[in-house]
This record gives sequence, C-alpha cells and structure tokens, in this order.
Amino acid sequence: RLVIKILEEKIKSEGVVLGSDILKVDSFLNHQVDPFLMSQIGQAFADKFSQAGITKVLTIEASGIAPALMTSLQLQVPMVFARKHKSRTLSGNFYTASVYSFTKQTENKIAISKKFINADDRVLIIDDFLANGQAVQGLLDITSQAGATAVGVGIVIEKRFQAGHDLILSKNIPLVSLASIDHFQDGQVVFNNEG
Amino acid sequence: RLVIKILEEKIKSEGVVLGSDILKVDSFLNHQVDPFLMSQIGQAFADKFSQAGITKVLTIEASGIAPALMTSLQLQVPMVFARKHKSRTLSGNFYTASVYSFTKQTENKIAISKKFINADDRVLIIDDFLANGQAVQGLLDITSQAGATAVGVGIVIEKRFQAGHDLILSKNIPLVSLASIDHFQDGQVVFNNEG
Ligand SMILES: Nc1nc2c(ncn2[C@@H]2O[C@H](COP(=O)(O)OP(=O)(O)O)[C@@H](OP(=O)(O)OP(=O)(O)O)[C@H]2O)c(=O)[nH]1
Ligand SMILES: Nc1nc2c(ncn2[C@@H]2O[C@H](COP(=O)(O)OP(=O)(O)O)[C@@H](OP(=O)(O)OP(=O)(O)O)[C@H]2O)c(=O)[nH]1
Repeated sequence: RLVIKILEEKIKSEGVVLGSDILKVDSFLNHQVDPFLMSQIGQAFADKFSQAGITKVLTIEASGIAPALMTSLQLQVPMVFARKHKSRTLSGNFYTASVYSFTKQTENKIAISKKFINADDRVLIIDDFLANGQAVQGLLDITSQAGATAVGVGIVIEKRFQAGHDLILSKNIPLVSLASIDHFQDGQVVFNNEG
Repeated sequence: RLVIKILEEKIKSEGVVLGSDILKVDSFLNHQVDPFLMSQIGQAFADKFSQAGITKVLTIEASGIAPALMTSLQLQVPMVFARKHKSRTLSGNFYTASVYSFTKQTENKIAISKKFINADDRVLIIDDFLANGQAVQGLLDITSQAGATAVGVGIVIEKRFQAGHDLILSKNIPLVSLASIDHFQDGQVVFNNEG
C-alpha cells in the first residue's frame, strides 16, 4: 500500500544507519515528526485491524505516542501511553512490567494505571520500532495482568534481524509491520520486500 | 467555542484536584488520551494561529506530543518534541535549555537538534499545562538560540494563579489557552469565565 512505499522512501532518503544495528529516523518519527505521515500510518493500522473489535490502543512514551494517537483517532477509541519515568500525577494503582535493555543491560519499569485497562478491553499495541521486542512484551504483560485481550500489534519499522518479530508471532498475536528491514548493508537499508 | 466547552466539561467531570495546586486529568490528556478531543484541540490552535505563517510546532515530551501533533497536522507543518531524557539516537548537535522545577527544586535539561530549527523558522509552541512557565520558557530560549521567531504559544490548560501566563505575555508573545483555571475551591475547578 501507498504508506509503505512512502515510509520506505523516507527511510532510504532520510534515515541514517548507525553502527551495525540502529536506524536513525529522527527527521520524521523520533524527534521531528511528520504529522501527515503519522496520519497515514494511523489509517493503515486502523484499516488492518478494523474488524478486531478494538477498545483501546496501547503504546509507550515517547516515540510511540504519535503513531498510536493517529491509530486511535481512526479507530475512535482511547489511547493509553505507558509511563517509563515518574510523572507529576502518577499516583494510585498501576500495572507494571519490566522492560530489559540489551544495550544498557538494565531493567526498566513501565506502568499503566489500572483505571484505564480492564478485562473487557481488546487491545491494539502500537510502537515505532520493533527490535528485541522487550517493550511490546512489557505491554503484553500488562494487558494480560489486566485480564484484557491483546488482539494485535502494529509496528512502524521492524528490524527482522532482531528477535522481536518472532517473539510476537510465537504468542499467536497478529503483527502488522509497515516497514520491515531485512538487514543493513554498507550503511544502507535493505527491506524484506527487496533484493 | 465548542472545544473550550467540551474541555471544561471534561475537566469538571473527570479532573481531580490534588492538594492545593494540581489538576489531574490523566483520563483524557496525561496518561489515557482522547484522540478526538486532541483533534479538536489541534483544530482550535490551528485556527487561532492560521495567519501567523508558522513553519514548525514545538513541544516537550511526553504530554505535549498529542496536542502538538494534532496542531501540526492542521497547520501542515512538522512538529518537533524536545527531549528531556537521553534517547537512543540522541547524538549530534543540540540546542539545550534549563527548565527549573519548583517542586523538586532541580534544574533539568531539554534538547532540540539543531537540524530541526533554524533562523527561518516561525515557531508555535504547544503544551498541555501552563503553570510556572518554565517548560515554555525553555522552548522560547531554544527558539531564540536558533535565531528563529516565536510567533505564539498554545496551551490546553492554564492555571492563572501561577506565574506562567504573565511570564509569556511579558515577552509580547500571543498566548492562546483553551481552558483557563482561575483557582481551585474545595477540590473544585473554577474557570476564569465563571463566577
Ligand atoms: N531510532 C531507533 N530506535 C531504536 C532502534 N532499535 C531500538 N530502538 C529504540 O531504542 C529503545 C530501546 O533501547 P534499550 O531500552 O536500550 O533496549 P535495547 O538495547 O534492548 O534495544 C527504544 O526507544 P524508546 O524507548 O521507544 O525511546 P523513545 O524514542 O520513545 O523515547 C526503541 O524504540 C533503531 O534501530 N532506531
Ligand atoms: N497533571 C498536571 N500536571 C501539571 C500541573 N501543573 C504542572 N504540571 C506538570 O508538571 C510537570 C512540571 O513539574 P516540575 O518539573 O516538577 O515543575 P514545577 O514543580 O515547577 O511545576 C510538567 O509535566 P511534564 O514535564 O509535561 O510531564 P509529562 O506529562 O509530559 O511527562 C507539567 O506539565 C497540573 O496542575 N496538573
């Protein structure tokens, strides 16, 4: 579909490969944000999951917020972003999950208020990147603690050479990734639908 | 206008006053987000500033992202969110500013990449709350370091009993606040357009 073409084009022309396994896309997704592209991304996820009876879109601050918000707008359901850091009004009862960082080799906690997810919810998880899948795993953990149902995961850019893709599929949860990177080659991005 | 009525209604019915000077609105703005309300808020700010020749919308992670994104979508310009914490691909040259926390009595740094703001930019600053104005002041500082022009500030909820409102007006920058709180009374919110 069109948004995938546009996204791949932007990654090729504006993305920068750092080291062996990081793609920097701070010009349209992670620092500066292209609102129209986000709107197209939201439409794409909403179309893919339109029949899933979704009641809530979940993501993690901060880069997941833009694509998740646009998805929730199209699905006409609330969006909840998990907190990673202490927040001014973060009090009350929370579901928490640990998210492991392979690079930092540390555990971080993410939290969602119990007020905003319950057993009747059918959850769509949205995030900007899928790498090792720890962040998505944390959101799935919280979804399960709440007794809610995870009906799908939507990812803007997945790196297929890392474990996240298979991790999610192994849980039998539908995964929609708009841009799927097979590998990096000489500082260039090679997508799964290419050479 | 309609969005102000809707916003005030939601504050009255879902907002919780904490202590003497904090309003918790985590059900539609700060944790769970109402995407349609955000869209209406974005439209309102875009309408108010439609003639200002805005080239960029600036905000700070995380709660500012939703209203700023919707505003930038309507204005058809990029949105940039300042970083408060270290980020995976945060490298390169940045403008930074200090943001003082009265409650914590600490200085925090916010940063925006020099790639995404320059002297030709006409900037609209958007944020969720206006209290003491330190966050907005930090964004104004960065705007000025870049040689750009701050053409306006859009705030979803301002607390008029704190210094931020007057601080911004003293800089002769147009300020649009959708909900303006005069004070809290017995755990209730009293708006400036009421009793
Ligand atoms: N730009 C970019 N980011 C990547 C890439 N791979 C992973 N990330 C991001 O890195 C962060 C995870 O880093 P760590 O917690 O250190 O975990 P890791 O070493 O196991 O990957 C996440 O950012 P986050 O928590 O979502 O941060 P934020 O941007 O939301 O603040 C994730 O989205 C990549 O190729 N490019
Ligand atoms: N809910 C709520 N928040 C308020 C209120 N007044 C100020 N804040 C938020 O508190 C944070 C500022 O807290 P501090 O840095 O400790 O500064 P302060 O004590 O001088 O206010 C900001 O959140 P932030 O940095 O924008 O955090 P985030 O939500 O974006 O993560 C600001 O938006 C209020 O009445 N209600």
